[in-house]
Amino acid sequence: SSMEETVKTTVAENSIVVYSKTYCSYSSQVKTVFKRLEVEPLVIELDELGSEGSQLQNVLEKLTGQYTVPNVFIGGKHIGGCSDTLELYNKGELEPMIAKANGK
Amino acid sequence: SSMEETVKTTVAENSIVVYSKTYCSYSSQVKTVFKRLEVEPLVIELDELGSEGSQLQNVLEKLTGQYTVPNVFIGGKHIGGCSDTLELYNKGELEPMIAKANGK
Ligand SMILES: N[C@@H](CCC(=O)N[C@@H](CS)C(=O)NCC(=O)O)C(=O)O
Ligand SMILES: N[C@@H](CCC(=O)N[C@@H](CS)C(=O)NCC(=O)O)C(=O)O
Ligand code: FES
Repeated sequence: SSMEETVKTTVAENSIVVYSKTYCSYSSQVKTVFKRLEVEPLVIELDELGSEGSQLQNVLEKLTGQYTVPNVFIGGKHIGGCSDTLELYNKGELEPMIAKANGK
Repeated sequence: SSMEETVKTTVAENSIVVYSKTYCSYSSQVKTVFKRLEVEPLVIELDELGSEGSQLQNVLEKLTGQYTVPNVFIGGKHIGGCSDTLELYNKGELEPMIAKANGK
């Protein structure tokens, strides 16, 4: 579908992508992690996109197996949600991943 | 208002009350804490109550200053949200509070 293509293009063209909801504390936690690392993800707030937001959420589930937010991609690779991102951060593995995605 | 009275009665008559949303991980964390303590809060899932849910959320803000979920009461006293509850739990202060509310 064209929305699947949109998501694939988005995550291919942006080193860090976070599908998020503005009112969600787990989404906020992930955004805070990237802020601490002084990098700026492309953040897509699904709750601000009306019906397109729920369509995107369904497409993400189809593409990644993950329906929940936050849904995180680095260098085009599906990372997971809040727990996955925090785990990588705490293990010191997130930063190298970001650097690689940025071609450094 | 009658909804304010409903909330006041609810938190007065139930030793632990959690105003929650079913899809919210912060709400789940709080429910997990009480499960670990082998106590059963009265859980009110605001997202399952349609427009009454948002009215309750507004009333809670008026009564407690807190609009967000989870919104936790023990022994009729407003405890706060997820962070507040976890802090009390980690300090070992939550259990005594619950015991007291249960008249033990
Ligand atoms: N363990 C997952 C939990 C993700 C989760 O349950 N997310 C909730 C919001 S906190 C969700 O997407 N619920 C369904 C929805 O909001 O549509 C993580 O760490 O990201
Ligand atoms: N620091 C607060 C955060 C509470 C919070 O931001 N809750 C969000 C959901 S995770 C909320 O209620 N957002 C508005 C809404 O869902 O109506 C806590 O620990 O409980
Ligand atoms: S909606 Fe509460 S943590 Fe995501």
